[in-house]
Parts: sequence; structure tokens; C-alpha cells
Amino acid sequence: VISVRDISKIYDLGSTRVHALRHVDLDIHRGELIAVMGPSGSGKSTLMNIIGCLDQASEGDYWLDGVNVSDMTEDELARVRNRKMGFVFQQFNLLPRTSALRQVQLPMIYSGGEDRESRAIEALKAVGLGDRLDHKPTELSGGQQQRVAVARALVNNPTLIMADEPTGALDTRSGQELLAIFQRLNAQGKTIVMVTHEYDVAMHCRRIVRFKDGRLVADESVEQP
Amino acid sequence: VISVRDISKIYDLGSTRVHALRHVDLDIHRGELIAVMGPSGSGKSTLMNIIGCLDQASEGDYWLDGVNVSDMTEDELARVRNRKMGFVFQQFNLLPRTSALRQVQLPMIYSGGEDRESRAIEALKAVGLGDRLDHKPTELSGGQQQRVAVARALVNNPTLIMADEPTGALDTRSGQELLAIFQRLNAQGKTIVMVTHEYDVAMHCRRIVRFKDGRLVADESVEQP
Ligand SMILES: Nc1ncnc2c1ncn2[C@@H]1O[C@H](COP(=O)(O)OP(=O)(O)OP(=O)(O)O)[C@@H](O)[C@H]1O
Ligand SMILES: Nc1ncnc2c1ncn2[C@@H]1O[C@H](COP(=O)(O)OP(=O)(O)OP(=O)(O)O)[C@@H](O)[C@H]1O
Ligand SMILES: [Mg+2]
Ligand SMILES: [Mg+2]
Repeated sequence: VISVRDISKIYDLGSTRVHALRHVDLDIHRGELIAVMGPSGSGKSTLMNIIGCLDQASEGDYWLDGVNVSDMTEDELARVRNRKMGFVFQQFNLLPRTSALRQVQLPMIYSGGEDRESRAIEALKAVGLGDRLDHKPTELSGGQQQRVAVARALVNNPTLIMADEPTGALDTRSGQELLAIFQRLNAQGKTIVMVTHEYDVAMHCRRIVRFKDGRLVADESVEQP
Repeated sequence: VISVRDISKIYDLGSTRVHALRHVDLDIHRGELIAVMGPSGSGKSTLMNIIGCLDQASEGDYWLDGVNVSDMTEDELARVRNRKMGFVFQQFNLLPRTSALRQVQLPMIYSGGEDRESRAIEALKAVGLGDRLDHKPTELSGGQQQRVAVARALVNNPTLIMADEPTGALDTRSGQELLAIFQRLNAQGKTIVMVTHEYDVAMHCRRIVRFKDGRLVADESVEQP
């Protein structure tokens, strides 16, 4: 479903050039559950942003469901992002003055439907925030904000879920509960790509790809016990 | 050095009241290395903000070095925060348009000194960001932003370091390097209080306090092997 060929990303800051990604090749098939690991600054979020159609590569090609993304119009890209994908950002990217309930309803603005509010409530209950619906980000703990970001990414039933360190701000138990949600969605056929630096989380995925200095350096299946 | 007695924090949102902290008693002595753990939303950041003089309790008393903090003037509080304490925020709280080098120099504005820039460079090199000095937050990875926040907290040589999940965004190895920095500072006599949900990090501290639903429920020494 995702095919990345020779993708490079270079940031030009005038005095220096940062090669955030170097010649990355990667194929992701429908229904996979993949962990993306690697040191801080190795290019994981950069790749997630390119795959999530939030950023463009400097070089190389990216095919999503057989269509070359650089051939898509702005509208097509926006529709793909909104309908096919759910994205959990590493820093949550919540609107600062918006309640949890409204944050989670945002992706449904275009898909519409009468039951937006009840679907948003369901999504927030599923991540344990049923009693925080009207709290704004400053009225939520770090882990609670992360869970709002997850609920928002899942509410439109996307087929492709991109999660950039979705358990980073959570204690072990809340992290395991979130992982169980992702595993259940994967069992329903959703494709899940998760950046994580936690070994337990990676062990619950079926494939691990590793980055180092902008390059993909390892790609291995997880042994099932 | 820190004495917290019967501290409670209640948020009144009109329709609901959230008891973020309930009757917390805690003593922290000079030179301790303490891990603060507990589920998401259990009150850890709230307590850190009160101890860090960034917020006030609704009830109870807090003595810092023998002085009751509620008797301090705004100026005295500001001076304490700036000189005695280094605070690493759970969400880093970096200025969005400011380079790493300037972010780290901010705490030194009042303490002044000719060597501000070289001290900031040293602090950034110590966390592995010597080659990212002029990058702004949007030009840094999540883990790099976290490390800028740590460098900023340490640059003024504070005697009390409060770190709210300082390794949350870091891969295992960068996290271990950061922990080694904290251990070295503690060996020099600095008092360190660290919120973490990572067991390895907690095991490297000498005391673990645990929160649940706003209450302190456990306080134990870490067995030295
Ligand atoms: N806009 C930018 N301008 C310049 N350099 C950038 C920019 N964005 C990212 N970088 C650099 O690109 C590299 C890769 O960043 P990326 O965010 O992908 O890392 P990461 O693997 O997600 O790290 P982390 O685990 O810390 O989140 C980093 O070294 C970073 O400094
Ligand atoms: N301004 C506020 N108004 C209302 N409730 C708040 C406010 N700030 C925090 N809370 C609530 O207080 C509780 C404690 O929050 P706190 O940030 O201390 O948790 P935490 O232990 O740091 O959690 P995490 O591990 O997720 O960061 C949470 O349930 C949160 O929803
Ligand atoms: Mg990242
Ligand atoms: Mg917190």
C-alpha cells in the first residue's frame, strides 16, 4: 500500500545542509503492523511526515495505493490525508483553546454525518478520557493530551494509521492499553506504522525497521513466541 | 531542602472539580535523587509545578530551604526559580522562533556574565547538540528539542533540578546518556527530582515516590545491587 523509493530529504539552512533522510527504500503492505525505531534525530518523524503526505521528499518517489503522490493535486492530497489516514503527531499538535471533544470532531468536519459528537465521545472513552471531554489542552496532563491526539487520529476509521511515538508520554499501563487498541485495529485489517523507542511496544509489532543517520539500516520480522 | 505538608490542588471548572492533588506530604533532602512515578493524570506534573514555584497549591504549605514559599514576594520567587532551580518541562516549553543557542542562554540573562555564549555551547555539546546550535524548534527532532530543554535547565548550575519526564522523547541510548548526566550532577551534590514512567530510569535513582489519583501512595528506597 506504501512504496517509497530512493527517498531523500535535505534541509538547506544556508550555512549547513542537513541530510535528514538518505536514499530510503521501503514497502509497506496492507494490514502490516510495523515499528520504526532509531536514535533521536535519525529521520523517523521526517519519513512519517512524507508518508503521511504532510511533507515532500527532496528526491525519490512515493506511491500510495499505486498512485505516485507527486502527481496528486492539493485537493487529492487533502482528501487522502483526511479519509485514508489517521496521524498521531509526536508533539500531539492539539489546538490550544479547543476542548478534547471538539479536537476529536475536527477530522469529521468534511466527512460530516449526524453522529459526529457521539463518535467523538466513543473515541475519547476508548482512550479513558470520558470524564475529560470539555478540558482544553492546558487542563490536561501530558499523557491525557497524547490520548486526545490518538482519539482524533482514529475517529474517522482510517485504513492507514501513522503514529509518531504514541505512548511516549504514557505510564506503562496506559501505554499497554493504547497498544491493545492498535492491535485490535490491526486485527480488523488496518495498516499501522508506529515510531517508538520502547522495546516492548516494538515486540508487539510484526516487523521492525530501524533508522540511523537518515538511512534505513535494518528491516526484520518479529519472532512470534 | 523541600518540605511539602498536606498539599492539595483543586481545579474548579464550574461544572466539575478536579482534585489533582490530595493531602500530599513529602520531604526531599539535599543531594537526593528521586524518581516520581504514577499513572497518566495522577498529579505528578501538578506537584512538580508547585515545588518548582510555577504554580500554587490550593491548600497546604510548602517550605523551600526553610522558608515558607507563600511568604515570598513575586521577586523572591522569580529569583529562586532562576538561580536555585533548573526545570525541564514535560512539553519542553521552548520559544518557537528561537535558536537552540539562544534558548539555552535565556536563564543567564539576569545572572549575566561575559561567558554566556560559551557556557550555552558547552551545555548543548554535553547533550549531543553541538551541531544544532542555530536550529529553531521546528528544525529539530522531538528528542533534540527535549535535549535543548535539558541544556537550558542545567546551564545556570542550579542546586535543585526538577525534570518532568526528561527522557520521554528519547531512544534508549540517548536516554541513558542523559541519565548519566543527571547522575554525575547528583554525585556533585545537586538535588534531582525526576518524573518518569520508565522503570530503568527509576532504578537508577535512590528513592521512588508513587502517585495515584492525586495521592502519594508509596515512598521507597531503591535497593542497591
Ligand atoms: N526544518 C528542519 N531544518 C533543518 N533540520 C531539520 C529540520 N527538521 C528536522 N531536521 C533535522 O533532521 C534530522 C531528523 O529529524 P527527525 O525529526 O526526523 O528525527 P527523529 O528520528 O524523529 O528524532 P526523535 O526520535 O528525536 O524524534 C534531525 O537531525 C533534525 O535536526
Ligand atoms: N488547569 C486544569 N484544569 C482542570 N484540570 C486539570 C488542569 N490541569 C491538570 N488537570 C487535571 O489534573 C490531573 C493531574 O494532572 P497532571 O498533569 O499533574 O498529571 P500527570 O501525573 O503529570 O500525568 P501525565 O503522566 O499524563 O503527564 C489530570 O487528571 C488533569 O486532567
Ligand atoms: Mg521524531
Ligand atoms: Mg505530567
